[in-house]
Amino acid sequence: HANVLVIGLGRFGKAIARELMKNGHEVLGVDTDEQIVQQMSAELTQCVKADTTQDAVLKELSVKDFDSAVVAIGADVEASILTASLLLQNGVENIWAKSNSEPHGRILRQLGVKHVVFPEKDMGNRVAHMVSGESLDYVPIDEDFVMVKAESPDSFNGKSLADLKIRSNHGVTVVATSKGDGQYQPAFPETIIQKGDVLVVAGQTQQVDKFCAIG
Amino acid sequence: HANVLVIGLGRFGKAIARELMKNGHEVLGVDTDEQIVQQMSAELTQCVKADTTQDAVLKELSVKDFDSAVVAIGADVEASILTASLLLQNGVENIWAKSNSEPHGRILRQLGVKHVVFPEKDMGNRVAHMVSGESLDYVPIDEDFVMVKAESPDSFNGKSLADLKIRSNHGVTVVATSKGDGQYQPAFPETIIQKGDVLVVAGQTQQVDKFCAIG
Ligand SMILES: Nc1ncnc2c1ncn2[C@@H]1O[C@H](COP(=O)(O)OP(=O)(O)OP(=O)(O)O)[C@@H](O)[C@H]1O
Ligand SMILES: Nc1ncnc2c1ncn2[C@@H]1O[C@H](COP(=O)(O)OP(=O)(O)OP(=O)(O)O)[C@@H](O)[C@H]1O
Repeated sequence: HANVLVIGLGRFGKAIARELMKNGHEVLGVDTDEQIVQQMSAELTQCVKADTTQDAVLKELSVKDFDSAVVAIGADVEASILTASLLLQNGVENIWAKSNSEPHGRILRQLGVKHVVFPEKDMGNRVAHMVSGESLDYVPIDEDFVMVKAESPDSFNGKSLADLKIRSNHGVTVVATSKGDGQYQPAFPETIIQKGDVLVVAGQTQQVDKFCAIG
Repeated sequence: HANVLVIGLGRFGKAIARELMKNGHEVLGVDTDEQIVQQMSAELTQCVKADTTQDAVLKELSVKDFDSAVVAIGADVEASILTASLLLQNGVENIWAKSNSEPHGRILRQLGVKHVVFPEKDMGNRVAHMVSGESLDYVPIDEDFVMVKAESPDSFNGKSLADLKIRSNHGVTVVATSKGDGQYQPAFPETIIQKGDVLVVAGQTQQVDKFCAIG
């Protein structure tokens, strides 16, 4: 199991720390806010109040001994950058840092942070496709490959996936289906599509967009 | 195309508004911060400075005429709840609201908001699986169905997906593969797996977790 240092316990940092604990990993949480530290003390392996922009603080926390570190400081961009810089100097290699903007993200990468994430931006892109009604969910896998949830077109009713030849006719893969109750089952060639079924479909972005636009 | 009202142009609201514009929809952005409104005016169909907790403001913006509305106000929970309540009273049905916490989300749902999202929490859960090294990416599709990116096990080298019988042996579906360059191709039975390939795999959570744990 992994031993992870999570600095900054805002909405994002808390979610990471809790999910790591749920999956059996060890987490040291750090925040400058006394109230947050008290709240999270009962949930994490350990939780301390400290300002991670001070080198002496990082040395005292023995940051080198962790498998990875997360810098989830948001609004205070200077604190985020100072903390990332000090972690790197103390020999922490596997760093994940939350970024507020393109320039912030660029600086973190230039420092040598391996993984820079834009949580609000990524979720904003995902939700935009749902708000516009294009699909029920939209998750880019890479620049040009995407997975979506979409209602099955009426022309599919009563037919099996094998009959519909979806891969050869539309160039996309049906990964799973659901009867609209939120429970997904893996898709098989003999799966019969009924009216109102929801399909999880993956493929190249252009082909998936065309598929979602069918009736 | 959709006509969407986006209230609150922080990191999340901006990302939604920009993605909607990119996909050819119309967006009216609203924020109380003059600087943000000026910055976004050039990018959105229209952008106005206004405080959406005032009913007269919403009537002036003719909110009823929009296909959907997004409430992306974060820190100010009272403003988020007041705005959602007024939108509902003005007859806006399709509302998406960002929530800061479980209690905030519960109040929004009790008011009648159809879609409540927790952007930082969802991304935090996703990133936690990457930080711990369990997988290269981890996207829950529902309570018990997940899609992950994982490095292919060494025992798969040189074999085709048909030979490996992954669905019958492991109960998961290989959706796409990549040579590690970030470009994903749809998976076919005759696809041959090489050392270092990355697989996009979907299936029930327990089976996918077991699959990721193979050598
Ligand atoms: N130097 C620091 N050392 C440790 N923690 C810090 C430091 N500076 C800020 N923090 C903490 O980081 C947390 C996240 O920062 P902040 O709330 O500014 O960002 P945010 O992007 O709004 O967060 P989120 O979106 O995750 O809620 C806060 O709880 C804050 O107390
Ligand atoms: N009553 C209001 N009407 C319109 N906009 C508002 C109102 N109250 C706050 N806002 C705006 O909402 C935006 C997002 O709010 P805030 O920055 O507090 O949340 P946040 O959760 O940190 O946002 P994000 O994570 O998306 O950056 C801000 O730009 C703010 O000016």
